Amino acid sequence: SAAKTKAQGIIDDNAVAVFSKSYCSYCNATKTLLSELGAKYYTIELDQVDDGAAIQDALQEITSQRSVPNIFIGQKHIGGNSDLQAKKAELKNLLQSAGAV
Amino acid sequence: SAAKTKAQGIIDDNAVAVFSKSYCSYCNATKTLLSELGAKYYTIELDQVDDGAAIQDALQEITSQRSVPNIFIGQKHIGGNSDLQAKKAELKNLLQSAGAV
Ligand SMILES: N[C@@H](CCC(=O)N[C@@H](CS)C(=O)NCC(=O)O)C(=O)O
Ligand SMILES: N[C@@H](CCC(=O)N[C@@H](CS)C(=O)NCC(=O)O)C(=O)O
Ligand code: FES
Repeated sequence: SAAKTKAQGIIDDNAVAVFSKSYCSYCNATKTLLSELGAKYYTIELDQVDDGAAIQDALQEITSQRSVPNIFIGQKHIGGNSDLQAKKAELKNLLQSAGAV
Repeated sequence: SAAKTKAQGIIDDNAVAVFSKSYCSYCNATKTLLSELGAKYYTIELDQVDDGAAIQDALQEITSQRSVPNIFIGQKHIGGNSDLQAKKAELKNLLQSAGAV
C-alpha cells in the first residue's frame, strides 16, 4: 500500500525513526532520551497527518506492533518506549553504529 | 456546564477518581499503581464517552490541568501520572485517609 511504502521509506532513509503521536507522554519520553544522547532522529506525528491510521496499520504489518512510539535504529525495529528505555546501557553504541551520533 | 457538573460529581462521589484515556500508557501506569496498593478507584475513559472533550475542558477550569490522567484522592487534586508516582511514599496513607483501601 502507499502507506506501507511511505513507512518503509521513513525506516530506510533515517538512522533513527520514531513513529509518534504529538500528545503522547511515552513518545515524549522516547524523544527526550534520544535527544539526551545527542541523537539525530526523524519523527512523524501520526495524529497530525491524514494517513496516520494507515501508517499505523502498515507498521503493524511490518513489525506486529501498532502502538506508538514505534522506534527503529539503523533500520532495526527496537519496539516501543519501554523497549528503548530497557536498552539504555547499549543505546549509545547502537546509535553510533547507526550513524545517529 | 453539564460537563462541569458531571466532572465535579465524579470527583465528589469517589474516594479516588481517575479521568483517563483508554489508549494511554500514562493512564495505565496510574491505574496499575493504584491497583498494586489495593485501592478502589473510579475511572472514566474520556476517549470513549461523547462528552469526553467537554469533560476535559471542565477539568481544566476546575484544576488548570487538561491532560490525562487527571487524578483526585479524597476530592483533592493530585495531578497527573508523574505527580502520583512522585507521591509513592505517602500514597498508602493518602488512600487510607480517603477510605480507598
Ligand atoms: N509498552 C509500549 C506501550 C505502547 C502503547 O500502549 N502505546 C499507546 C500510547 S501510550 C498506543 O499506541 N495506543 C494506541 C494508539 O494510540 O493507537 C511502549 O512502551 O511503547
Ligand atoms: N506530566 C503529565 C503528562 C500528561 C500528559 O501530557 N498527558 C497526555 C497524554 S500522555 C495528554 O493529556 N495529552 C493531551 C490529550 O490527550 O488531550 C503526567 O504525568 O500525567
Ligand atoms: S498517550 Fe499517554 S502515554 Fe501515550
